[in-house]
Amino acid sequence: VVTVSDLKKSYPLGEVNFQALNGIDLEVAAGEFLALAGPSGSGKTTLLNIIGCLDSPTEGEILLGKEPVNRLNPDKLADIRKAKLGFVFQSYNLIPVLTAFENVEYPLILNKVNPVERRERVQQILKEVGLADKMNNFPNQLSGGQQQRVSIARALVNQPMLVLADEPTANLDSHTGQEIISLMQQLNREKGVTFIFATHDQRIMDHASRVVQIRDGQIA
Amino acid sequence: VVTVSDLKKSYPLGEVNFQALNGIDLEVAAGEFLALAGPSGSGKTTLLNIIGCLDSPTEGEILLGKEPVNRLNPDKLADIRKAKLGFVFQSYNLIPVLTAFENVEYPLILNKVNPVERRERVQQILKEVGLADKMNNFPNQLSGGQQQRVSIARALVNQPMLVLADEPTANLDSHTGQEIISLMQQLNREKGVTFIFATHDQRIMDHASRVVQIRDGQIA
Ligand SMILES: Nc1ncnc2c1ncn2[C@@H]1O[C@H](COP(=O)(O)OP(=O)(O)OP(=O)(O)O)[C@@H](O)[C@H]1O
Ligand SMILES: Nc1ncnc2c1ncn2[C@@H]1O[C@H](COP(=O)(O)OP(=O)(O)OP(=O)(O)O)[C@@H](O)[C@H]1O
Ligand SMILES: [Mg+2]
Ligand SMILES: [Mg+2]
Repeated sequence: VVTVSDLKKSYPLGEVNFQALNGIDLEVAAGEFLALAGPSGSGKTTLLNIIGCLDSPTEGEILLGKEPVNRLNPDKLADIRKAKLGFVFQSYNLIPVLTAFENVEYPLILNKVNPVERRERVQQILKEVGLADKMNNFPNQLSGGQQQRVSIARALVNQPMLVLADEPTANLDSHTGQEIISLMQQLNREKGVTFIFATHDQRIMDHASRVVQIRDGQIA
Repeated sequence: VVTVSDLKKSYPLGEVNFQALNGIDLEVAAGEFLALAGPSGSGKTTLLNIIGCLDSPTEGEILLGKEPVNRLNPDKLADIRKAKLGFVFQSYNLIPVLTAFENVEYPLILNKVNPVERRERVQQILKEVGLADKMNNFPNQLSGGQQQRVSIARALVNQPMLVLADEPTANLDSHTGQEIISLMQQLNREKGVTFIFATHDQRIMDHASRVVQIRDGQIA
């Protein structure tokens, strides 16, 4: 479902360029539960952002399904992201002026789901991540791990083809983290949702179909 | 060094109040390496923020050393925080327009350390957290775990009497996380710095002098 060929990403930094990704080749099949592991600063977030069409590579190609992403026009790209991708950001990226409920509902509004069904699905997923009693809280009225779970619920509510999850359990205690991993596994097994994680969490690696090690911008 | 008596904290939420801390009693002796553990949403950050004088309780008393904090005027409070406390925030809270170097240097400027000594101490602590080559990067040019380490370096550089660290290893791989814990242990043993952690990380709990469990705003 994702094919990455000789992917490179460099950032301009002062007068030089910093090479964050140095020729990555990766093929992810539909239905995989794949973990990208590697030290802090090794390039996990950079790679996830490019696969998720949130950033463009400096060189190399990405195919989502059969389509080369970098040759699609921005509107088509936005359509693919809206309909097919779910993204859990390392810093959650919740919209501050929307409640937990409204943040999770947002992808369903974009995909024109009717209001009755939207309400049911948002309540269901917030219950599954343990936040049934926090629906009307704004992000600044939630703990760090509660914000993270709202970000997870938002990524899963539309049952996308592919979920990219950047350190989704970093701020969760072991019991809550385990519940989130089980929820994602259930979606993977029952609905065939493909997951690509960036993670340091051994529990995700233990449940992964495959662990890909990345170090200094290259697959180790 | 910290005494908390019957501490309560409630937040106004809609027409009701949400009770985040429900009568906490805690005594922390000088030189402790103490871990506050508990589920996501249990009140760890709320308690750390009140001990760190960043927030005020609804009821109850806090003594820092022998001084009741809530009876001090804001200037005296700011003096105590500047000279005696180091804080690692769960969301890092780096100043976006300052480089990694400048963010870490800031507490030394507040404490009127001379420029030559400042430069030496900032370079030393950034080297110890593994970021010698990222000194001139701005926060948005750093990975999540790199930002977290700049926040740690900033809290430690002035060798405060008390460091409050909120999930300091959440975004770090096991090797880097271990190095950070060893660095903090060294400061604790050699310089007598007291540490209070909020954490889900079993490694910090394994090294703690004491693990205090918190659940639903109460010590379990
Ligand atoms: N401004 C606020 N208004 C209402 N409720 C709040 C507010 N801030 C925090 N809370 C609630 O207080 C409780 C404790 O929050 P706190 O951030 O202290 O938890 P925590 O133990 O640090 O959690 P985590 O491990 O997820 O970071 C949570 O249930 C949270 O929803
Ligand atoms: N805008 C930028 N300009 C310069 N360098 C950058 C920029 N963004 C990221 N980097 C660098 O690229 C490298 C990879 O960053 P990335 O965020 O992908 O790492 P990561 O594996 O997700 O790390 P972590 O586990 O700490 O989140 C890091 O060394 C970082 O400093
Ligand atoms: Mg990252
Ligand atoms: Mg917290």
